[in-house]
Amino acid sequence: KRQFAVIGLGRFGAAMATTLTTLGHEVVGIDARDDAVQALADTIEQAVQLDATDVKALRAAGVQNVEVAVVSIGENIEASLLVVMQLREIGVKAIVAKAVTPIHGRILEKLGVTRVVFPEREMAIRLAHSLASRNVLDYVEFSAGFSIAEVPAPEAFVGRTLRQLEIRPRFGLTLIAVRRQVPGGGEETTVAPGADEVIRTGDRLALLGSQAQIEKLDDLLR
Amino acid sequence: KRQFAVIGLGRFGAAMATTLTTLGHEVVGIDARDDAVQALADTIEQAVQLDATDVKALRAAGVQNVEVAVVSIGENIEASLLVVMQLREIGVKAIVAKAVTPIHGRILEKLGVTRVVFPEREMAIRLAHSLASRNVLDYVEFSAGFSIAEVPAPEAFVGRTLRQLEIRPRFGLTLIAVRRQVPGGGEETTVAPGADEVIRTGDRLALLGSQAQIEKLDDLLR
Ligand SMILES: Nc1ncnc2c1ncn2[C@@H]1O[C@H](COP(=O)(O)OP(=O)(O)OP(=O)(O)O)[C@@H](O)[C@H]1O
Ligand SMILES: Nc1ncnc2c1ncn2[C@@H]1O[C@H](COP(=O)(O)OP(=O)(O)OP(=O)(O)O)[C@@H](O)[C@H]1O
Repeated sequence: KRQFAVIGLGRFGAAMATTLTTLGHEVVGIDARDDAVQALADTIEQAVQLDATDVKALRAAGVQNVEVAVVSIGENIEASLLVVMQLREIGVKAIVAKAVTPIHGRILEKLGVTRVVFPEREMAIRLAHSLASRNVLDYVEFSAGFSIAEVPAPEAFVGRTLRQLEIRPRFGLTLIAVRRQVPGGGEETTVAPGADEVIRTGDRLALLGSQAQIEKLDDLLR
Repeated sequence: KRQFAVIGLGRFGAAMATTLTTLGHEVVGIDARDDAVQALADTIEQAVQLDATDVKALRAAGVQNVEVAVVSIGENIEASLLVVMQLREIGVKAIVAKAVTPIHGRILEKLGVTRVVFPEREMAIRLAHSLASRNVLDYVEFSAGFSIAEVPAPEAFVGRTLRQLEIRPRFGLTLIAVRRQVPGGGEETTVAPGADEVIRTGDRLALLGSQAQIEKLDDLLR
């Protein structure tokens, strides 16, 4: 059980506060607007209305005792930066802050924020990739430089085993999961399928590799 | 090359328009605000100021010819719904729309939208998981029911090969990549490492499995 403060309960902040609570942690949610505070009063441990740029108010709410503070203020960049400075001065060790422009992100980093996130941009990248190609159903980039794309099984793969298809030697991609509809309406996912797995029509393949390798496969699937 | 319309050029819409353009597609960006249109005029194929609830204006901009339309309007839910209806009536086949509340999402689905996304919520889930545990560096949930968590290599793994560690039989998880710092400051990612790979101190392991399996490993790492 860890203790978190989430400051700014807009769409992103409210979702952070509720998800952390569902994962079993203690969350104090803070917002200057009473309606934003009331909306979460019954879901999270503590919801407090205060102006987070006011250091006395932060201390009164016990924010100096949390392990991690999440700052999710977008429209008012000045408030976002002031709040981060106040949190550092009262001694909060780990601060995660949302940025809404690249320069906002760079200033947050200079202030020593542990992690800067761009929620809208990161989701747009994920969605744009999955729309940009007829074949990609879902797409996620990892910080480590690899991506995962989920594609419909190409016709040429149907009826053959993974051993026969030699996906890694031929495309450099690793098949990490196969998703298929099962009779009666459900869906079944086979994680890390074995070499004897046979690909069927309608299968969805989750493939892991570099961005360039995924684009090459995409060209082949066209 | 596909043709897209992105309606609503706030943070999410603007990031969608620019990412689709970078991936090589033709994008017409639409917004009622002139400053939002001007901000993208030099980046995307076409940026047009109009009220997207006005069907004559949509036709004049040629929106009926696009393959996919993305509607990214949040504050004004009525406009989001009206725009989706107009797009369907002028015959746009695939519509992707951002929702900002669950009920907004349900109405969009009733209107026959191809895909509903909640950018803030989906990013909050990803971030909350990676913050909720000291051991998880990054975390992504896939629609297929599996997740990927990146964790620091546990002390007990260091100096041993994957064959010796038997990660899959013991934890049910599949190690899909190892990331490590290399001398001289860079970073190297080994995707789908072989059984003889030796884990070193400071390695970061990307593990694939169900949410329950990842949480079990997390308990072991504590
Ligand atoms: N000084 C402050 N102290 C406390 N809360 C604040 C302060 N300034 C702004 N907020 C709150 O932060 C919340 C989010 O701020 P804002 O609307 O700027 O961000 P946003 O990026 O548009 O949010 P969303 O997550 O909805 O996209 C609002 O509810 C606002 O009341
Ligand atoms: N009828 C309309 N026609 C065209 N553009 C519109 C219309 N209604 C709203 N917009 C534009 O959509 C954009 C995004 O809208 P809004 O601010 O409601 O969403 P948001 O969810 O807060 O955006 P963000 O992506 O920044 O989080 C704004 O730039 C706004 O001008």
